[in-house]
Amino acid sequence: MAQIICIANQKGGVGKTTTAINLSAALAVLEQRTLLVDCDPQANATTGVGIDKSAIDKTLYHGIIHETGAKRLVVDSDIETLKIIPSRVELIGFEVEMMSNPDREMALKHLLDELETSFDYIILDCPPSLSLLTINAMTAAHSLLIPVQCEFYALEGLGQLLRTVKRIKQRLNPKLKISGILLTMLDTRTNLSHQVAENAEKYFKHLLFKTIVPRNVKLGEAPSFGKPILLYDPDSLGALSYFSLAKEIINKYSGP
Amino acid sequence: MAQIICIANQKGGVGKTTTAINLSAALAVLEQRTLLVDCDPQANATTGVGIDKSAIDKTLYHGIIHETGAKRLVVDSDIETLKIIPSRVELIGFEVEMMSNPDREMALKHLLDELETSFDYIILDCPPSLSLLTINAMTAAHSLLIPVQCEFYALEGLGQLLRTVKRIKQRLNPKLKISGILLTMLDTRTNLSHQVAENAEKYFKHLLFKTIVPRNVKLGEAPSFGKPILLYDPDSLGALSYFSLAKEIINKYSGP
Ligand SMILES: Nc1ncnc2c1ncn2[C@@H]1O[C@H](COP(=O)(O)OP(=O)(O)OP(=O)(O)O)[C@@H](O)[C@H]1O
Ligand SMILES: Nc1ncnc2c1ncn2[C@@H]1O[C@H](COP(=O)(O)OP(=O)(O)OP(=O)(O)O)[C@@H](O)[C@H]1O
Ligand SMILES: [Mg+2]
Ligand SMILES: [Mg+2]
Repeated sequence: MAQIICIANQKGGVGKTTTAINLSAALAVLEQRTLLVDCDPQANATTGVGIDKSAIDKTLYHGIIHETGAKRLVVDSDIETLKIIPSRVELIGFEVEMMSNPDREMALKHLLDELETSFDYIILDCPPSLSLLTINAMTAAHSLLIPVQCEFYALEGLGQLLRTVKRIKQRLNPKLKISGILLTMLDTRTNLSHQVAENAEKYFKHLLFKTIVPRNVKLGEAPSFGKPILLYDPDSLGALSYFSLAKEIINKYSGP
Repeated sequence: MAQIICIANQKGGVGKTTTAINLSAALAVLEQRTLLVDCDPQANATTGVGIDKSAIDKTLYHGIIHETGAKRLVVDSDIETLKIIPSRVELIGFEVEMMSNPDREMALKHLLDELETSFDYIILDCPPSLSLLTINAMTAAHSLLIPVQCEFYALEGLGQLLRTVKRIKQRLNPKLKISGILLTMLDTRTNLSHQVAENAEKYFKHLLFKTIVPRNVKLGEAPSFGKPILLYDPDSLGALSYFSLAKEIINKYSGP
């Protein structure tokens, strides 16, 4: 059975998409059958792995409104063991269309049920809000990975996020656990970055991954070539840190 | 009559709050009576100007659900001519509570009507989504300022944002104009930043402000001291660029 990991944080620009793409690619390279699902209408994860949005027929939207079966949504990537369910702007319509549907929080979970036996990991990239799409992802997931940027505002929203997780655990998904907090964009040159990392260690020590992702321009360049960092610049600090994160995840979930 | 400027972009982490706080402060220092309204439940703008969220009685939420008059929401800042309407997490409830209210897109506009004669500029900080809160801000505003980070994904969502603006102009706010696109976090050391800036100049030349905000750690540090950059480090590149943006805005709106 696949381990489904949701990547969420309502604070914007903290590295959700960068983590979703590069963790998925690293898991795939470590021979885990991995599916990356883009749950954001901005579709940055879809573009970041090189998929041309105008050239695809069906996207996540068509699956979660039950127009298309899950298997037909899955497309290939540059890595054999990495598959993608792409997104596009029409996904924005989901929130309004499902508003009166009693099952609206379970739509994504029902779609992924069909795929759970075909993958070892399913990674969900979320938009920067606690909207119906993010709630669907948290309801479908077994665990939640929270990227936190090493900047001042980063810790401010964590309380609200953890309260939302608690509510989802109580009402929609009792088995949802927190996989961990990933510190991202640590700029080793600035005091600010180190101060935020120290604060995170003080308040959330037991939740922090050992891996910290440094600020590394290669991570920003890779999506402009439509490639995960492991294919764009395998020796970069960015690639090595997502590799080490993937190993931490495998030890946590596939471990003996 | 106040010029109401909405700062919006559904892409996360592009510098909306940093621009809202520092543009407001610069306008105030240039003797424009300025009101900063925090329309984001994350309330980063409220924290960034040093307001203790737990110590205030009423926030924007209480105003837009008609519980409190606008004047009672306005609080002082460290700058005489800069006032704030703070936000807090309860603002999240607005979307669901107003869902069936026919006037739901106009709630903020009606609230600000009471204040328009007391200010020269009203600046609205938005969350990273095209949700009801952002639509309220675009409906109340005379113009829209779009911060665009000098990173690859930044230009991807602009098309969707401009389509939303067009729809709002047609249905809710015919006088809404685009004040301009502000390039933010330009890292002069990386090719990526310069490439994105060149692309923005190619596609959106007529909309770009002359001012470009460089990546400058002082802008990231200032909110941790609860101060706009002009009070935290007035000689920094960050302070100078927001000063020059304020002058561009004043020339555009208060000009001869
Ligand atoms: N460690 C890093 N070093 C340098 N740049 C990074 C790093 N991680 C992410 N970036 C860049 O920072 C920007 C924000 O990251 P990303 O888009 O992954 O965040 P996000 O949380 O998915 O944003 P959103 O809230 O809009 O979904 C992107 O342009 C990305 O390329
Ligand atoms: N020019 C800059 N140089 C360095 N850091 C910056 C700059 N502008 C913003 N920042 C920092 O980058 C982070 C993102 O900026 P900010 O929070 O203003 O973006 P936002 O668009 O308001 O995010 P959100 O989408 O979550 O509302 C913040 O930690 C901020 O301090
Ligand atoms: Mg993203
Ligand atoms: Mg903000």
